[in-house]
Amino acid sequence: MAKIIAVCNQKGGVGKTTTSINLASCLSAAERKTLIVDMDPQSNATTGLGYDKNDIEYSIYDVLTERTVESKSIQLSDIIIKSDSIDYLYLVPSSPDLAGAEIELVNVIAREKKLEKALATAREEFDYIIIDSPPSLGLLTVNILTAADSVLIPIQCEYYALEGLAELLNTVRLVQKNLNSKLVIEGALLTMYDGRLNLSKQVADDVRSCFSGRVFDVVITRNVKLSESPSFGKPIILYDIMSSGAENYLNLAKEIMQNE
Amino acid sequence: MAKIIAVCNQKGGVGKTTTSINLASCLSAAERKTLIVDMDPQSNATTGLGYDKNDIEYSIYDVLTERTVESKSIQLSDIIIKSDSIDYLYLVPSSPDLAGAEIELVNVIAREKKLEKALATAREEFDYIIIDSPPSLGLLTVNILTAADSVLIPIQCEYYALEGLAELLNTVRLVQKNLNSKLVIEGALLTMYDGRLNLSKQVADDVRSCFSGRVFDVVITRNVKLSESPSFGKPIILYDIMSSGAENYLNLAKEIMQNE
Ligand SMILES: Nc1ncnc2c1ncn2[C@@H]1O[C@H](COP(=O)(O)OP(=O)(O)OP(=O)(O)O)[C@@H](O)[C@H]1O
Ligand SMILES: Nc1ncnc2c1ncn2[C@@H]1O[C@H](COP(=O)(O)OP(=O)(O)OP(=O)(O)O)[C@@H](O)[C@H]1O
Ligand SMILES: [Mg+2]
Ligand SMILES: [Mg+2]
Repeated sequence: MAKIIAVCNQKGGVGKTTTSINLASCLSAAERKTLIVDMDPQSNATTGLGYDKNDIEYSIYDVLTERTVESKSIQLSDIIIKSDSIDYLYLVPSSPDLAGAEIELVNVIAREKKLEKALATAREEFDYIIIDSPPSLGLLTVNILTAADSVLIPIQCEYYALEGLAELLNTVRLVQKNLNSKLVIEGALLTMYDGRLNLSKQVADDVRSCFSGRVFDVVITRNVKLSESPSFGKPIILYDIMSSGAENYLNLAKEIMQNE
Repeated sequence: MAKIIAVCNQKGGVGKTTTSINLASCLSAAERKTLIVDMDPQSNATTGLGYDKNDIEYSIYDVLTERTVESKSIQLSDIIIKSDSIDYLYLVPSSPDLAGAEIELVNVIAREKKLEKALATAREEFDYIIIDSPPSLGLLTVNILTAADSVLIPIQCEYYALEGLAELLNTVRLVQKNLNSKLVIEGALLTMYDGRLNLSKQVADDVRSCFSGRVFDVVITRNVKLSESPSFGKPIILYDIMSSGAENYLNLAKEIMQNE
C-alpha cells in the first residue's frame, strides 16, 4: 500500500518541482518503488526528468477527464512511463491541456475525487507516490489534497513564502473536514536557504517557531547544481551526486523513510 | 489616457510582483501618476507595499464580481488606496477571495472583459496602470491580457523559466485574436541574473537569440535587498536607493518612459 505525499504550496517558485523530482529519485535509489505524478499544467516535473511535453500522447489530463479512445477510457496504467535512468522510478506525465481541467471539471459530479479514483490502482503497486502541484489553490490542488495521505510544504526562505502559509493551511483544514479526514501534514521543508543572508536565517527561525507541524531537520540550501540538473533532464543524484543538493535530498528521503 | 501594462508569466517565482511594485514606484518617483492593480489571490503586491491583506475591506474581487453593498455596486474608485509613502503611487488591493473568482465567473456573460470594464474610468486619471498577475493561465490572466495595452514578461534566468514561454505566447496570441487586438508585447525582462553562474548567462543568451520580441536592455540582477524590502513594506527605492536593485528598476522605468 503506497504512501501518497502531496508537495504543495500556492506560492510560486518555492521548490515544489525540484523537491518532487529529487525526493522521488532518492526514494527510488533506496529501492522504494516510486511514482511521480505531475499535476502542474507547466509540466516541469515531466521535462525536468528529460521528457518532451510535446511528445506525450496521453497525460494525467486524459485520465482525470475520462477521455475515451476507441470507446475505452484511458487508464492510469496506459500513461505511466518507467524512467530509463533510475530503476524503481516511474512518472505520470502532465500536459498543458491540464490548465483547462479546472474549468472543465467545475460542473462534474465528485469533481474533487477524480485524482483519488485515478490513483486507486497505483496504490497497490508502489511504495511511494509523490504528487507535484501547480502554484494555486484551485480544483487541481484540492484534487491532490483529497488523494493524498500527507502534504509536504516546501517553504522558500524568503518573505512572501511565509505570507501564503495561512491560506494553504486553511485549504488543508477544509479538505480534512470535507473530503479527506486522513490527510495529515508531513512537514515543512525549508528550501533555497543561504546561510550568508540574514533574511534566510530570519525566515527559517520564524518557520521553526510558528509552524504548527513538524519542520524537517534537513534544510535544502541554495545550490546551483539543483537548478542546472533539469536542463540535462536528470535528477540531482545522477547529475552531481557530490553536490550539497544531492546530500540534502538524500537526507530528506531518509527522514521520510523513518516513518515506514 | 493611461498606458496599461500587464506583468505576466505563469511560471512561479520569476519576479512578477517584485517587478510590478518596483517599476510602478519608479514611475511614480518620475511624477507619473501610477496605479498598481494586484490581481493575484496571494496579494503579494498588497502586502509588499505594507498593507495587511486581512485589513482590506473591499478588493478587486468585489469589483470583478459586481458585489453590491446597500444596493450600490462597488466601484474601482471605492477601493483605490493612495500610497502614504510615495506621491503619485496608488494601489488596487487584492484579497484571498480572488481565488474563487475564476470559478464564480465561469458562467458569467463577457467574463473575460470584467477587468477591462472595471479599469475604464481609471484610464482617464492615471499615466500608467501596472497589473500584477497570478502564476497561472486561467480566467484571471485572460482578464488581465484583455484589459492591457501591452504585456511585460519577467523571465528568471533559470531553465524552467524558458520552458513555459511558448504556452504564455500562445495565450497572448489567442487573446490578441479573440479579445484584444491592440495587445502588444512590451518586452521580456531578464530577472535574478547572477553573473557568476553559467546557467544565468546561458539562459540570457537563449532569450536574446530566440525571443521574438524586444528584450529590455536592463537586466535585473539577483540582489538580496530586493527580497528584503517587502518585509519592510517598502519598494526598493525607499528601502535602499543605493542598491543594484534600485538602479536596475530605475533603468527599467526609463526604458518604459522612452515610448511616451
Ligand atoms: N535549493 C535550490 N537551489 C538553487 N536553485 C533552486 C533550488 N531549488 C529550486 N531551485 C530553482 O529555483 C527555481 C524554482 O524552483 P521550482 O521550479 O522547483 O519551484 P516550484 O515551486 O515548482 O515553481 P512553480 O510554482 O512554478 O511550480 C527553479 O529554476 C529551480 O531550478
Ligand atoms: N532580482 C532579485 N534578486 C533577489 N531576489 C529577488 C529578485 N526578484 C525577486 N526576488 C525574490 O524572489 C522571490 C520571487 O519573486 P516574486 O514573488 O516577485 O515572483 P512572482 O513571479 O511574483 O511569484 P508568484 O509566481 O508566486 O507570484 C521573492 O521572494 C522575491 O523577494
Ligand atoms: Mg513546479
Ligand atoms: Mg507574485
